[in-house]
Amino acid sequence: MTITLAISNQKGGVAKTTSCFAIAACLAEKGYRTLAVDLDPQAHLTMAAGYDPDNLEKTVVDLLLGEDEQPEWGKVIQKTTLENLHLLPGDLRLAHIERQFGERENYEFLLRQTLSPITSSFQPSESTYPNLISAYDYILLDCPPSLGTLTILALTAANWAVVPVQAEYFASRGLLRLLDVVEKVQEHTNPALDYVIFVAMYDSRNRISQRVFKEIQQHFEEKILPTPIRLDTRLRESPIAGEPIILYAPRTRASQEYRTLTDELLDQIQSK
Amino acid sequence: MTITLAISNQKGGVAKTTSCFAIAACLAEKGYRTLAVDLDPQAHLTMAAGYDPDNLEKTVVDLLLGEDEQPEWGKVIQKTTLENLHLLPGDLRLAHIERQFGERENYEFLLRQTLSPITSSFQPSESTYPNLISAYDYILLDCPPSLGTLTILALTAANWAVVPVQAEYFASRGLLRLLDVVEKVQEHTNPALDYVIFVAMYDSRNRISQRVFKEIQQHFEEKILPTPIRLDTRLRESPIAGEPIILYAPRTRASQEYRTLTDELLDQIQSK
Ligand SMILES: Nc1ncnc2c1ncn2[C@@H]1O[C@H](COP(=O)(O)OP(=O)(O)OP(=O)(O)O)[C@@H](O)[C@H]1O
Ligand SMILES: Nc1ncnc2c1ncn2[C@@H]1O[C@H](COP(=O)(O)OP(=O)(O)OP(=O)(O)O)[C@@H](O)[C@H]1O
Ligand SMILES: [Mg+2]
Ligand SMILES: [Mg+2]
Repeated sequence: MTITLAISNQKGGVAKTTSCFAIAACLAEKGYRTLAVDLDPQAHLTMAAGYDPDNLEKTVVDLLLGEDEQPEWGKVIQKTTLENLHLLPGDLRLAHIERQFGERENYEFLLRQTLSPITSSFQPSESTYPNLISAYDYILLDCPPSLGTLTILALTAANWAVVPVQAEYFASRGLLRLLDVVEKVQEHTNPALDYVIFVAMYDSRNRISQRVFKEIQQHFEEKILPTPIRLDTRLRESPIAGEPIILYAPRTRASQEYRTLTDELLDQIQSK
Repeated sequence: MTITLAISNQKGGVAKTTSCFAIAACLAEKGYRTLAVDLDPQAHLTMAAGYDPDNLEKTVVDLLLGEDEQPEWGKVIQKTTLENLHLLPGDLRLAHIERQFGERENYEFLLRQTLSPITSSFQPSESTYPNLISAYDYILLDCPPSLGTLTILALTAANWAVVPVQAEYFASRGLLRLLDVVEKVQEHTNPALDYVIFVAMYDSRNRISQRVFKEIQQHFEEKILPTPIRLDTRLRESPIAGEPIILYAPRTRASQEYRTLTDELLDQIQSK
């Protein structure tokens, strides 16, 4: 059974893309067949995986907008430098979906429906889907910094919202607002949606960050994963190499922390 | 004559809000009557100035959506801890404008029209506008991390787009995309729009940041302000105090750098 994770937070620059790619890589390294999906018009996940969003024949947009009964998954999904990790790339046309899809009836289900061939026990033949040997164990959705249409699509398609937060003073406020939206999605389109929180870009030497981290832990208790991801400049370099951090710099602290975080995430998910 | 600056960049977390407040404060400190306008549904500028967006009777949204011929500016504009600096606060309802205004005809001019009473040589009487002694010298617009309706409103209302970028590998790409949008706005709704770029959140000890900074300087030459704003943890603290950095920590490096940057910005603007 496929588990879909929406990596979301409307605040900008809180390591959604970095975490989506890192966690997806850690899952793949453990042997899980993993697909990372780029839902941000800015397509940073696509670039971090080494692709140019403007030079791809097809992306997730063609699947979302396409009319085919049997879309050509094999043409859209890309490999990465990690064997078990595939990429469903995004591009700028996602902005069009963000702006204009919110008006359509039942728009919320568009992504869930689009992904259904690869989330069920669908076993596509090799010839139709040469990049898909079989369905994925984990699908991770990288969301843009907003609570608009694209994030709603992701939350409706997901089993879990996985929310990176910075240990900053106003972060809790934005978090509560995101959880309001999670609650609305639970009521309207996805009752099974659950969520988990973790701290990213943590400056462990900063007194205020330490205090905010404690406050978030107290406030959100069992919903927050124990391991914070601390600042590590190697995370700014790995996108240049087009590689996930655990391949680019396997022994850097960030690689270890993302691996630990992924184990904690799996505990939460698999103990449900 | 009022000069309006749109602080914009679709990338999340690149110090738009931090820079908007800091530059506005530096202008106010120099004696310019300055208004900072919060156009982000997340209302971080409003919070950084010490206000709770959910507890304000009126915000910029009421001016944008209001039907009054003579809106009550005095009820909307808030003071800050700096005498020459006022705040036009935002709130969550800006998300509604972001999602649903793009369809209206000539929506692009809504902000420019809304601000026209305070950008012309309009001299409101004290009784109608107790917080407005006269029109402002500078208006700064804090934009959300997207190139949607709110940013288009800002770019159509502005004389200058002032663009913070991080010295990161993919930053130039996003910058070029923003400049495409600037160009479209120049063609359709605002021929007088110009732009200037500066580097923010600069990690001066990082070799890659240094290299990217050089590349951005070479690529954008006279459009980029010389002084980068370096990382300074005091900038993460000042929003908690509800004060601009130059009041909260006047001698910290970031205060000096933002003052220098503001002088360089004024050179660009006033030499045109
Ligand atoms: N732990 C970390 N240490 C140092 N730098 C980090 C860390 N995590 C992320 N970064 C850097 O911070 C910046 C923002 O990260 P990222 O792009 O992943 O955030 P985001 O939430 O996806 O942003 P957006 O809201 O624009 O989608 C990037 O330059 C990234 O390389
Ligand atoms: N020079 C700096 N040094 C250290 N921290 C900084 C600096 N500039 C900004 N920050 C911090 O980085 C974070 C992001 O900054 P800010 O919120 O201003 O970015 P933004 O571009 O407005 O984000 P968004 O895209 O969400 O609107 C904030 O926590 C802020 O305090
Ligand atoms: Mg991202
Ligand atoms: Mg901001």
